Amino acid sequence: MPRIISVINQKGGVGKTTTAINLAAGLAIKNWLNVLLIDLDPQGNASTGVGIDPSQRDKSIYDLLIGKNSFSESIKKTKINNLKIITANPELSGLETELANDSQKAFLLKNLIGDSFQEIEKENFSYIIIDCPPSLSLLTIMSLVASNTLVVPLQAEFFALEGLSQLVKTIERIKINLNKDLDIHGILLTMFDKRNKLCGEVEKEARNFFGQKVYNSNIPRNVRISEAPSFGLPVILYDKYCAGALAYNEFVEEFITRETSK
Amino acid sequence: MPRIISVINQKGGVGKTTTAINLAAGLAIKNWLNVLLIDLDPQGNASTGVGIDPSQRDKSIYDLLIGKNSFSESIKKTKINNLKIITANPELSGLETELANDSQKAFLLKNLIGDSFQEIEKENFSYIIIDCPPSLSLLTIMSLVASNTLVVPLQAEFFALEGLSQLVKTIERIKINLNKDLDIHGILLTMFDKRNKLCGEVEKEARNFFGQKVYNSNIPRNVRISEAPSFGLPVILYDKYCAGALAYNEFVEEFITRETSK
Ligand SMILES: Nc1ncnc2c1ncn2[C@@H]1O[C@H](COP(=O)(O)OP(=O)(O)OP(=O)(O)O)[C@@H](O)[C@H]1O
Ligand SMILES: Nc1ncnc2c1ncn2[C@@H]1O[C@H](COP(=O)(O)OP(=O)(O)OP(=O)(O)O)[C@@H](O)[C@H]1O
Ligand SMILES: [Mg+2]
Ligand SMILES: [Mg+2]
Repeated sequence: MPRIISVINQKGGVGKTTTAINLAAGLAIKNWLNVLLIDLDPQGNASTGVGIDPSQRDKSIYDLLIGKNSFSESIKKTKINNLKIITANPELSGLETELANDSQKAFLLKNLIGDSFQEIEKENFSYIIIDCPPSLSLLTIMSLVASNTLVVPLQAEFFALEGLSQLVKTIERIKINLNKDLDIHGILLTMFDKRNKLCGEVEKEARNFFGQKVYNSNIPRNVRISEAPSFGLPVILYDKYCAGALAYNEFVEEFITRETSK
Repeated sequence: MPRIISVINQKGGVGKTTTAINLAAGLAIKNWLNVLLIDLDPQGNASTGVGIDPSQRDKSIYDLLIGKNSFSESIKKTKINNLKIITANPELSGLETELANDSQKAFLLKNLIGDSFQEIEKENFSYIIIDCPPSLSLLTIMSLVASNTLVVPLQAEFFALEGLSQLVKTIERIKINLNKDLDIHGILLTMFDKRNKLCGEVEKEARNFFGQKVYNSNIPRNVRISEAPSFGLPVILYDKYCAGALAYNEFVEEFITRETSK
């Protein structure tokens, strides 16, 4: 069974999608691993970020979760070698209300992956990366229950830092009741500007709180990163040698090192 | 009855909270109006942004919506003249599931404001500003149903632009079924950098799509804006003469001009 990684933070705009697509693409290209990216955000930014046009997002994660399609039918190729995706579209935002009376709804994604074991084995995935929406509602809870471990992008800003304690409380609650082996793989500082006083303070706080869990690599603010989505490419492919791509490549290497030394 | 304004965009991190607190503070201080800010985001960033400590967020919007407190009991003073707030705390994220079987849940906030007419009149509010969470789920729908008009912060980036059509569809749907007088007051370009090619493109697209609705003023990326929340102050008070404060003051003036010329 592949390792299942959620990229998560309820604070909006901290770089979840950007991190999910560059981690997924980095594992696929640099490390020759088969990777599945699951877009679990009704905004569908991860689908856009790997070049899947909104008109091509039928047989989405929503259809899969409500049992309309099989796992295999939902997997789409991307233009990136070894990287496949299950897309998301706006229908997904209706799921929470539709499942309100289902007492097992938190296990829906975990059970789906378990039940599709053979289809997943056939694809020989080493990793499943899940891009989460900016909230602690059902979609994010489902992802926490289904995951082995979490990557938490942290924007070096005050509001983002304040939200961390809420995220940690939710993770602890899930660990106790729904997924006892869940752990935090690491905290990735994003949009980081060494010259900015606030960034330095946030980094210090994060290292005090999370110690070694904070990755050594961090991602600088880099305009090429925000240009990449309009070309449907992760920045590590859009502009290989820009500061953003180099930083994400370094992060992927550190991610792999931590995986192999576990 | 006061004018009810929602600050809304399901895309995360585009400047909703920053815009809500600076608009509310600007109306209160510069124009001597009594303003109520409602924090409708479980993250509670608007409450933080006007200096309300997390330990002081009892009698929150959640307690008010479930009928535990009255409107008057929920209103808290801030250190900003003429600005009061109803705070939010993480309990709010449980509301959607708790109300799942309530067919009238979309009207909850609208009916609450209607039922509290006398308490609101006593306070002599001219405006109620609602800071929405980054999603199109129940909390945001409740706010759309309760509002007269909407301010839509738009980050000058590709993912943010792509989300606009989804937002417009949702607003149209609400107008037809739940709130026929709802309109868009304006689109505010945030984190705007004139030198950046992508920003220029997003501005052009937004003006093509929304015409006059796009405010003439826009908010530059300015580090003082991201420092202000750690002091519990809107940037227009934290650093009156920085680029961010001057831009928000200009926006508030433009907002008022459009209000009076309606
Ligand atoms: N290091 C960076 N430098 C510059 N721009 C960045 C960087 N990381 C992300 N961005 C841009 O900032 C915006 C927010 O990033 P992204 O959409 O990845 O965050 P998110 O956490 O997934 O947002 P949401 O909460 O809406 O899901 C995007 O427009 C993205 O292109
Ligand atoms: N013009 C700006 N220049 C620099 N930083 C800004 C600007 N506007 C907002 N910020 C900072 O960017 C971050 C995102 O802004 P904010 O929290 O207001 O967005 P939001 O849309 O309310 O986010 P969410 O979707 O999580 O509710 C915050 O840390 C804020 O301080
Ligand atoms: Mg995202
Ligand atoms: Mg906000």
